[in-house]
This record gives sequence, C-alpha cells and structure tokens, in this order.
Amino acid sequence: MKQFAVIGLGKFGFHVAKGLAQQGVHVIVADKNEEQIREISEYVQDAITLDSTDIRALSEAGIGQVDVAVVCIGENIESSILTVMALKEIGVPTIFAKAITRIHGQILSKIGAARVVYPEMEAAKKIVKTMVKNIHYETIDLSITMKIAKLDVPYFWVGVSILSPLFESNYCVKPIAYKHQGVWQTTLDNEDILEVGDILVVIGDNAHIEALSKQYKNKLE
Amino acid sequence: MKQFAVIGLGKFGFHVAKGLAQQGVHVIVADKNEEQIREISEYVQDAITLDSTDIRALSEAGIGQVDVAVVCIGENIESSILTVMALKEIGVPTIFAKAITRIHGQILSKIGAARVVYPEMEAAKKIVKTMVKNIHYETIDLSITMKIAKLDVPYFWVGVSILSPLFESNYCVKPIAYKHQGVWQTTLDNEDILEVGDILVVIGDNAHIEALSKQYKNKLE
Ligand SMILES: Nc1ncnc2c1ncn2[C@@H]1O[C@H](COP(=O)(O)OP(=O)(O)OP(=O)(O)O)[C@@H](O)[C@H]1O
Ligand SMILES: Nc1ncnc2c1ncn2[C@@H]1O[C@H](COP(=O)(O)OP(=O)(O)OP(=O)(O)O)[C@@H](O)[C@H]1O
Repeated sequence: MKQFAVIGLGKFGFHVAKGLAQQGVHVIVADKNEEQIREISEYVQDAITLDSTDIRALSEAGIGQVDVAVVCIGENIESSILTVMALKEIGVPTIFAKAITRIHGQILSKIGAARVVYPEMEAAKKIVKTMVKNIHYETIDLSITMKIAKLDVPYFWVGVSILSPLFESNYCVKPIAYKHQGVWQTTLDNEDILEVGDILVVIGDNAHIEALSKQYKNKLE
Repeated sequence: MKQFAVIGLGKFGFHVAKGLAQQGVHVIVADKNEEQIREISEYVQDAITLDSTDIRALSEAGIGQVDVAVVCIGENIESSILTVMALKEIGVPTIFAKAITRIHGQILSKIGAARVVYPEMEAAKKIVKTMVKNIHYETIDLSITMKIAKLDVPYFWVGVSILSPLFESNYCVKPIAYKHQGVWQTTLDNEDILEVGDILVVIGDNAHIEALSKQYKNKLE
C-alpha cells in the first residue's frame, strides 16, 4: 500500500492529513509548529515537528520512503519552494503542492511538483461565477404561475417608452416600475423613455418571464 | 446592476475581490488591515479600512446598500460571526461566508449566511480522493503494448502459490516478483504462498492488465 506524507498543517494541510488518516492509509505528517503537531496527533500517529527545508530532518523522519508527499505551505513561498526541492532531493517520486498565486505554482511545477493545487483561487473563481451570473436579470416568484423580473435596461430597449405596446405584443410582459438615476418610478406615462443605466421591472407568467430571460441573455452575449 | 461587497482580504477574499473587479461589477471591499487595502487598490476603487464588526463603519462605507456581501474571514471565527450579524443588521439581502470547519459554517448559516464556502476543506477532499484512488493497484507502462501491475494481494489470491497456473489461465498475467514482510522476492518457487499484506507484481499486455485492474477494483468494492 502506498505511503503518504503531508508537510505543513495550515488550514488546507490539516484537512488533507485528517482526510488521509480517515481513509486508513499510512501517512506521516510534519510541521515546524509543535501546536499543529499536537492537534493532528488525535488523528495521525506519525506526526513529527521538523523544518521541512532540512533534508536530513526529512530523511530521519522516514519521509524519503513515501510514495506521495503533499506540501501544504502557501504563504511562506520560500519554505514551499525549498521543501519541494528537498523532497525531490531525497527521492520522493510524486510531489503535490499548494500555491497561492499562478507564478508560485509555476515555479513549483518547474522544480518538480507533479501537481499544483490552488485552494483559495479555485474557490474564489467558483463563487465569483455564481455571483455574477445574475447581475443583470433577476426573477422573483409572485405565485406559482406569475413572476416579476428586475433587469438592467438592455440596449435593444433604450429609447423605448415604458408604456410602449411592444412589451405586451412581443414579450407578453407588462412594465410595472423602473428606476431612473437612482429614483424608483411606479407612476408610468408615455414620456417615460427607458435610458441606459435604468432598471426595469416587469410582470408576466412563468413561461414569458423565462423566455424573456433567455432572449435577454442571448442578445447580450 | 447588482452591487457587491467583499469583507476580509485574506488569500481567499483577495481572489474574490480581484475576480469581481475583473468582471467589471461594482464592488466595495473592506479589511481592517491597511496593507491589504493598499494591495487591493490596484484592482478595486472602493477599498476601505474598517472593522467589519462595527455596524456604523459598515453603513458609513455604503455596505448596507449592496445586494450581495461575501465575508472572507476564516481563522478569526468571532469576527466572522459578528460580521455576518452586522451585515444582517444593516439589511444586506444576500450574505455568503467562508468557514474553515463544518461547525463554524453551521453557525454562519443559522445566523443568516445564505451560502457557506469551505475553500480549504473542498480542495483537501479533492486531492485526498486523487491520492487514494490508486493506492492498492498501480500500473507502469513497459512498452506500447506491455504493462506491469503492482498490487496489494487481494483476498481472493490469499493462499495461492505465486507459481499457480491460475494467473495465466484466468487472467493472462504472469507474476514476476512479490514483497513479503518488507522483503522483495524475484526468485519464485511453488512454496511461495501469497499472504495478506504482500505486494504482488505481474506482467502482461495492456488489455489484460487493464482487465485485471477492473476486476480487482470491482471485487474489492
Ligand atoms: N519550513 C517549514 N517546515 C515545516 N513546516 C512549515 C514550514 N514553513 C511553514 N510550515 C508550516 O506550514 C503550515 C502552513 O503554512 P502557511 O501558513 O505559510 O501556509 P498557508 O497556505 O497560508 O496555510 P493555510 O492552508 O492555513 O491557508 C504552518 O502550520 C507552518 O507552521
Ligand atoms: N473584524 C474585521 N474587520 C475587517 N477585516 C477583518 C476583521 N477580522 C479579520 N479581518 C481581515 O480578514 C482577512 C482574513 O482573515 P483571516 O486570516 O482570519 O481569514 P483566513 O480565512 O484564515 O484567510 P485566508 O483566506 O488567507 O486563508 C485578513 O486580512 C484580516 O485582516
């Protein structure tokens, strides 16, 4: 069975070490901070306090015999680089490493990390994607069959009057309010012309509000 | 267009703030550490130094007007909780928050975080999964057509002689070495009986080594 080593028990490294231990595999963990070693000892037997940039300390801990080592040192870039080099030096065949920035990761790849992990960057990318996919068009359920849509005025409605018949005839939705220069208007008349930067609120049944959403996104792509 | 706020510019928060800025959306960022604010100012205009547990400071910064706020304070659990409460207090409709542990995340959900993110835990889970999926069975390419497989002796081969004809007749692979009690043997004879904990090495063509791998994994699931 393969043997593993986890170096650096920060928030990421601690979860990796604990996760491996829960899988029942052989894992040696190391950190220069005694407090981290004390905390991980509840889950892992082979937990050693050492400086992972020290080749002799790594060898004496038996880390040279593992199949896979994971270096979980992010902020201390110098330690992260020296540790990957030390592991390469003592012959660990597969090295994974955490990096905070792309450039840090590129350096680690060049010096021998088979795989670089970017926990914070990956999670940030995911949540940013979730946050921006609905910034221009939002729907609110009014009932099982009716919805309200709140949308940034698209270019194809700039210059259109809010009471224009096109909303009903082309889209089957009815404008009920709009925000112009920071002020919401609910009393609508023919002279209310939609402008860039305005927010429009319309009401309609599910099918037509969803259809409008698709058209809106397609035209804006 | 929606407005966003990012509170806490640690490694995760910094990437979220930068990512949102790159999407061209309105984002206000805040951190109690002036150094972080200085660094993010290269990417974000509205960057304010403040204590996010201070409701008045948040309001004065205009954070009460945003649609979505992301709290990126992990290690300082107290600040993370007080910040989510403060944002709820000033009426931010949607709050996302980072947490390091499940229990921290559960508290945040209870007090108003619509969504909790676990960057380190998620990344750790992913890499642990990658690391353990091949611990018992590993293949090495010998040539374009031939492979070697190194595997922990499965229960269905315990008690079998290493020179048994079953390897050739049932699997079309040939044992070439095995490790017993830490010692590798390449001279094989009939009395070499495979035991629990042994590692077996076999040679065969691609198709049969792959077929063995599938059977091995299926029988052990
Ligand atoms: N040279 C070293 N030898 C051993 N352990 C080290 C060394 N340098 C750093 N560490 C340990 O690695 C751990 C993580 O380090 P660091 O805080 O730099 O990484 P991080 O990626 O920012 O952490 P996190 O995963 O919590 O975000 C710490 O517990 C630290 O003690
Ligand atoms: N009360 C507070 N008000 C404003 N900013 C705060 C507050 N508490 C913490 N911060 C900031 O939040 C950031 C992240 O905090 P912390 O280091 O606790 O989180 P972390 O999740 O461990 O970070 P990382 O994402 O780097 O792993 C830091 O820059 C810190 O200055």
